[in-house]
Amino acid sequence: TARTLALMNQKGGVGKTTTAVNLAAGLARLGQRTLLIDLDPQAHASLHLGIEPDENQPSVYDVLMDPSLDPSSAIRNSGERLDVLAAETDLAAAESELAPLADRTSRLGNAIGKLAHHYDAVLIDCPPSLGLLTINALACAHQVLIPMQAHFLALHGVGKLLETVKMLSGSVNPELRVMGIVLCAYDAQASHTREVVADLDDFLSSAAGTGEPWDGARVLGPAIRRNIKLAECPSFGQTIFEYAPGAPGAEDYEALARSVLDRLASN
Amino acid sequence: TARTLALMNQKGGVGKTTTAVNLAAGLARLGQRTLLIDLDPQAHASLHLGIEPDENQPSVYDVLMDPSLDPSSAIRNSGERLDVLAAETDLAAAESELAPLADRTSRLGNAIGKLAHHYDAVLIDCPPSLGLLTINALACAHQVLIPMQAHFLALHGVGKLLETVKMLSGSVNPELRVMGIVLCAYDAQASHTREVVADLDDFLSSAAGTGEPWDGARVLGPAIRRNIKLAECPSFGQTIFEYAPGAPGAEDYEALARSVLDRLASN
Ligand SMILES: Nc1ncnc2c1ncn2[C@@H]1O[C@H](COP(=O)(O)OP(=O)(O)OP(=O)(O)O)[C@@H](O)[C@H]1O
Ligand SMILES: Nc1ncnc2c1ncn2[C@@H]1O[C@H](COP(=O)(O)OP(=O)(O)OP(=O)(O)O)[C@@H](O)[C@H]1O
Ligand SMILES: [Mg+2]
Ligand SMILES: [Mg+2]
Repeated sequence: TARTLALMNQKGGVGKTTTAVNLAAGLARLGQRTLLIDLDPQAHASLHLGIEPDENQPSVYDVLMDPSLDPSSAIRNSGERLDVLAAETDLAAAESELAPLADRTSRLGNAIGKLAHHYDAVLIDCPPSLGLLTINALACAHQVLIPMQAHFLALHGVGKLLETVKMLSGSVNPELRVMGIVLCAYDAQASHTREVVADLDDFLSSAAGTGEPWDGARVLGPAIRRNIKLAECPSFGQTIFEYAPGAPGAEDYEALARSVLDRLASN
Repeated sequence: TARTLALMNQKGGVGKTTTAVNLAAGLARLGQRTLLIDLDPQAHASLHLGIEPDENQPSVYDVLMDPSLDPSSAIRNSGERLDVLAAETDLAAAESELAPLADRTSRLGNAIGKLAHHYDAVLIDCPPSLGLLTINALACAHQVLIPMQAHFLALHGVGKLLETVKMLSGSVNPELRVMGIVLCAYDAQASHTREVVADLDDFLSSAAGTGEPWDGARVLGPAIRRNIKLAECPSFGQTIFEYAPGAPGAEDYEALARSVLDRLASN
């Protein structure tokens, strides 16, 4: 049955959506029946794939707020072996509406449970926060992938992120593991890049054998190089593979998809 | 007395801190006695200027939570004519602690009121949210500057941002105006850049004469080109002018400081 992967980082603008969309497309191209769930009220993953809001079709907000709704009614096809559970801006109301409910952290997991047999991989694009939507993703994911940029200041948010993962793995989701870090918009020329990556490698290797949820996590290869084509394709509603299949961005996300596929069934 | 400028955008990673720091430094170099207020619990502006957390000195959190505290006790000098009201990560508690208080939106303004006579310009680096900290900034600012990137998806957040500005100008801060938009990490080569900028220009010019808070706002020149030096200098605790004074980033922020100075006293 499907392995669920949460793409999360509370820091904004680091590459979660670009990675969720192009990694999902990359996995689909490798033969994986893939579902991409847009869990961000900004609805950028849905926009990125050219999905228009549609009042005649439920979206992820409706699925979360009405557990009796068949979640497959909210699924849209976006290409061969790639489906999307799309978001609309009404999702902005979800966190405050879910907050008083007893099953507020398990609504997403329950919906995925009804869909999982159709897919090999489920990817969740999280919003830039550690609120209830991201908690729903962490409560049901098998693994977490952390997109980030190799900048000096990026290191400062990682501790808090991992605390949240640890809290969830210590309570509602004991199986939760961090698969690794994806370096996005990577610039080998920047003076601090090598030091930041070395810091991340040191931190992760020192976790080996500790039993922490990031024990065994890696900085995944390859890093995704900064490539203008990746910033351009959302405005055409396309993945990098449709827009510029020969570009470095396509090469890197294809290789990342292989790395991820190797690790997807590890827990 | 000092003009107060809020650097705000609820979207993460768009260039607020890079702009707040280097614009403040640019204004200081033009002779303006400048105060930079770090209003983000991530404390990136403070880190950017090499300011270490110091348990022997109050920070912006203490100033907000204790109105009887003299705010100048929390000021640190960061260079000629550049002072900083630094943040520490304890600021993360401020929003929930301020929430029940009657004067929760005026605490920052009251503190600035006690300091304003020392300065010509006060710049506020806002967190990536429209929560109570950003509201405090909008409640007391004379003008708002919106850093953003000329990407297709960036247009989608602007509406919500302007709604919030309008709500504040319609209630607690009738003088509030949007000075304009600063284009950060600008890449003239990207296919969508020109269209995004044209969209922004159209939107702002159609506001002329409507009396909206962004009536008269412009996309400010120059755009700040993507320049690796701007991403490197935080790891050395320096502004671009200290780190790489000959770099395009220094050139662009110096020119932006002139544009901003021209408009600073317009309301
Ligand atoms: N490798 C890359 N090369 C060039 N541009 C990139 C790359 N990765 C991401 N970007 C651009 O950076 C911006 C932010 O990326 P993205 O939207 O994926 O981040 P995010 O973490 O999902 O943001 P948010 O926190 O708002 O959800 C986008 O304009 C995107 O096109
Ligand atoms: N013109 C530029 N050229 C190159 N890199 C830039 C430029 N402007 C900003 N950056 C880099 O982009 C990243 C995000 O910028 P910054 O921290 O200023 O954004 P922010 O809006 O303050 O983010 P947050 O929402 O987290 O507060 C940083 O690593 C910064 O160094
Ligand atoms: Mg996103
Ligand atoms: Mg910032």
